[in-house]
Amino acid sequence: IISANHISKRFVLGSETIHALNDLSLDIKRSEFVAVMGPSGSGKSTLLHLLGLLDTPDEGSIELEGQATQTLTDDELTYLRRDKLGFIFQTFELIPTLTAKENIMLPAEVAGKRQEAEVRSREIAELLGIAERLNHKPSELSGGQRQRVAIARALINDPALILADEPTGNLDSSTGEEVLELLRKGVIEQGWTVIMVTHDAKAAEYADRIIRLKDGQIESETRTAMN
Amino acid sequence: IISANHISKRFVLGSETIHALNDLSLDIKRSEFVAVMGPSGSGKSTLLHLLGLLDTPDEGSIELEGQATQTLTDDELTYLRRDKLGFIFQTFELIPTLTAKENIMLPAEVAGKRQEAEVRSREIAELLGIAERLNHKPSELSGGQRQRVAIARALINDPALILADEPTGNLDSSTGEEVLELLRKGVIEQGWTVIMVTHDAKAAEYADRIIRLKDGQIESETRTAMN
Ligand SMILES: Nc1ncnc2c1ncn2[C@@H]1O[C@H](COP(=O)(O)OP(=O)(O)OP(=O)(O)O)[C@@H](O)[C@H]1O
Ligand SMILES: Nc1ncnc2c1ncn2[C@@H]1O[C@H](COP(=O)(O)OP(=O)(O)OP(=O)(O)O)[C@@H](O)[C@H]1O
Ligand SMILES: [Mg+2]
Ligand SMILES: [Mg+2]
Repeated sequence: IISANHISKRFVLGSETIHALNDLSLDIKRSEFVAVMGPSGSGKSTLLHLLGLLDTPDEGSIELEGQATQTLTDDELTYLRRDKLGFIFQTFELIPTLTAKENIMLPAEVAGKRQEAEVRSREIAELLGIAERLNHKPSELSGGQRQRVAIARALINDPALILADEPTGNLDSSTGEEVLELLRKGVIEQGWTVIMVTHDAKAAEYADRIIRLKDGQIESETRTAMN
Repeated sequence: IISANHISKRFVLGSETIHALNDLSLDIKRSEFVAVMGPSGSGKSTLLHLLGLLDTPDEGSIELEGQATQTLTDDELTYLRRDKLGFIFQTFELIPTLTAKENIMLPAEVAGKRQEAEVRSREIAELLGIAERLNHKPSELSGGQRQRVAIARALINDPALILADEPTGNLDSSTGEEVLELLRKGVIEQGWTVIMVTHDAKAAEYADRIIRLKDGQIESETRTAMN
C-alpha cells in the first residue's frame, strides 16, 4: 500500500545539518500492522511525517497505492491525505477552541461526510471511554483523555492507512491495551493498514512486524508472534 | 515537606460537575521519592497541580514546610514556587520562540541566578543527551528531546521539591532509565523530594512508595523494593 524508496531527510539549522533519515527503504503491504521502534531522535516521527505525505524527502520517493507522490500538486496531496490517511500525532495537535466532539468530527466535516460520521463518532467515543467528555475542550481533559480524542479523530473517516506516533504513551496500561486491541481489530476486520511508532515493547507485540531505526536507518526487522 | 489535608477539587462545565479529587489526604517527607499511579482521568495531574500550588483546592488545605498555603498572596506563592519547586508537565509547556537552552535557563533568569545556572545547564544537558540540541527551538526537536529539555528546566534551580508528570512517557526505555536514575540520584545525594506521576510500573519501582488513585481518592499505598 505504501513504500519508501531510498529516502533521506535533512534539517539545516544555522551551520549544522542534521541527517534525520539516511537512504531508508521500506515496503508496507495493505492490512499490515507495522511497529517502528528506536532511540529518541533516531528519525521515527520524521519517517511517519514523510509516509503521511506531510513533508517531502530530500532524496528518494514515496509511493502510495503504486502512485509516485512527489509529482502531485498540493491540492492532490491534500485530497489523498484527507480520504486515505488517519494521523495520531506525538503531540496530539487538538484545536484548543473546539470541543472533543468537534475535534473528532473535523476530518469528516472537511471531507463532507458529516452524516455517516455522526453515528461513528459516538461508537468510537464509547469504545475509547470518552463518551462522557465530548463537550469538554482539550484544556478541560486529562492527558490520556486528549490522546483518546486524537485517536478517535484519526479513525472517524475509516481511513485505509493509519499513522500513529506513540498512541499509548500517555495511557495507563489497561486503556493502552484497549487502544491496541482496537487497532489490531481494525486491521483484521476492516482491513486497515497501521504504522505505529512506539517505545513500548509490549505495544509493539500487537503488530505483525517490528522495524528498529538507529541514526535515520533501519537497523533490524523482526516478525512478532502475531505472524 | 508537603502535605495535603482532606483536599477536594471540582470542575464545573455547563450543567456537569466533575469531582477530580475527593477528600484526599497525603503527607510527603523531605527526600522521599513518591510515585503516583492510576487510570486515565483518576486525578493524578490535578493532584500534582494542587501540590505544586498552581491551583487551589475547593476544600481542605496544602502545607509546604509546615506553612499553610491558602492564606498566602499571589506574590508569595510565586516566590515559593520559583525558589522551591521544579515542574515537569505532562504536555511539556516549552516556549516555542525560545531555544532549548533559553527554555532551560528561564527559571534561573527569573530567580536572578543566571551566573551559577550557566554551568549547571551544560552539565544537565550532557547528562540528558541534549547538549548537541541546545540551539534548537522546540519545533526543531523530537518528542523525546523536548521532554528532556522540560526535565532540564525543572532541575536548573536545584529545587527542594520536583513534581513530574509522566517524565518518561515519550522516551525510549534506555533514555527513560537515565532520567529515572538522575531523579533517584538527586533524592539520595542532593536530598531532593520527588513526586512523579507515571503509568509505567517499571518507572514506579524507582520510587520509595507508590500511591494509587482511583476516582479522585487514594485506593492504596505500597512500599517499593527501594525501601
Ligand atoms: N479544566 C478542567 N475542566 C473540566 N474537567 C477537567 C479539567 N481538568 C481535568 N478535568 C477532569 O478531571 C478528571 C481528572 O483529570 P486529571 O488530568 O487529573 O487526570 P489524570 O489522572 O492525570 O489522567 P491521565 O492519566 O489521562 O493524564 C478527568 O476526568 C478530567 O476530565
Ligand atoms: N524541524 C526540525 N529542525 C531541526 N532538526 C529536527 C527537526 N525535526 C527533527 N529534527 C531532528 O531530527 C532528528 C530526528 O527527529 P525525530 O522527531 O524523527 O525523532 P524520533 O525518533 O521521533 O524521537 P522521539 O522518540 O524523541 O520522539 C532529531 O535528532 C531531531 O533533533
Ligand atoms: Mg518522535
Ligand atoms: Mg494526567
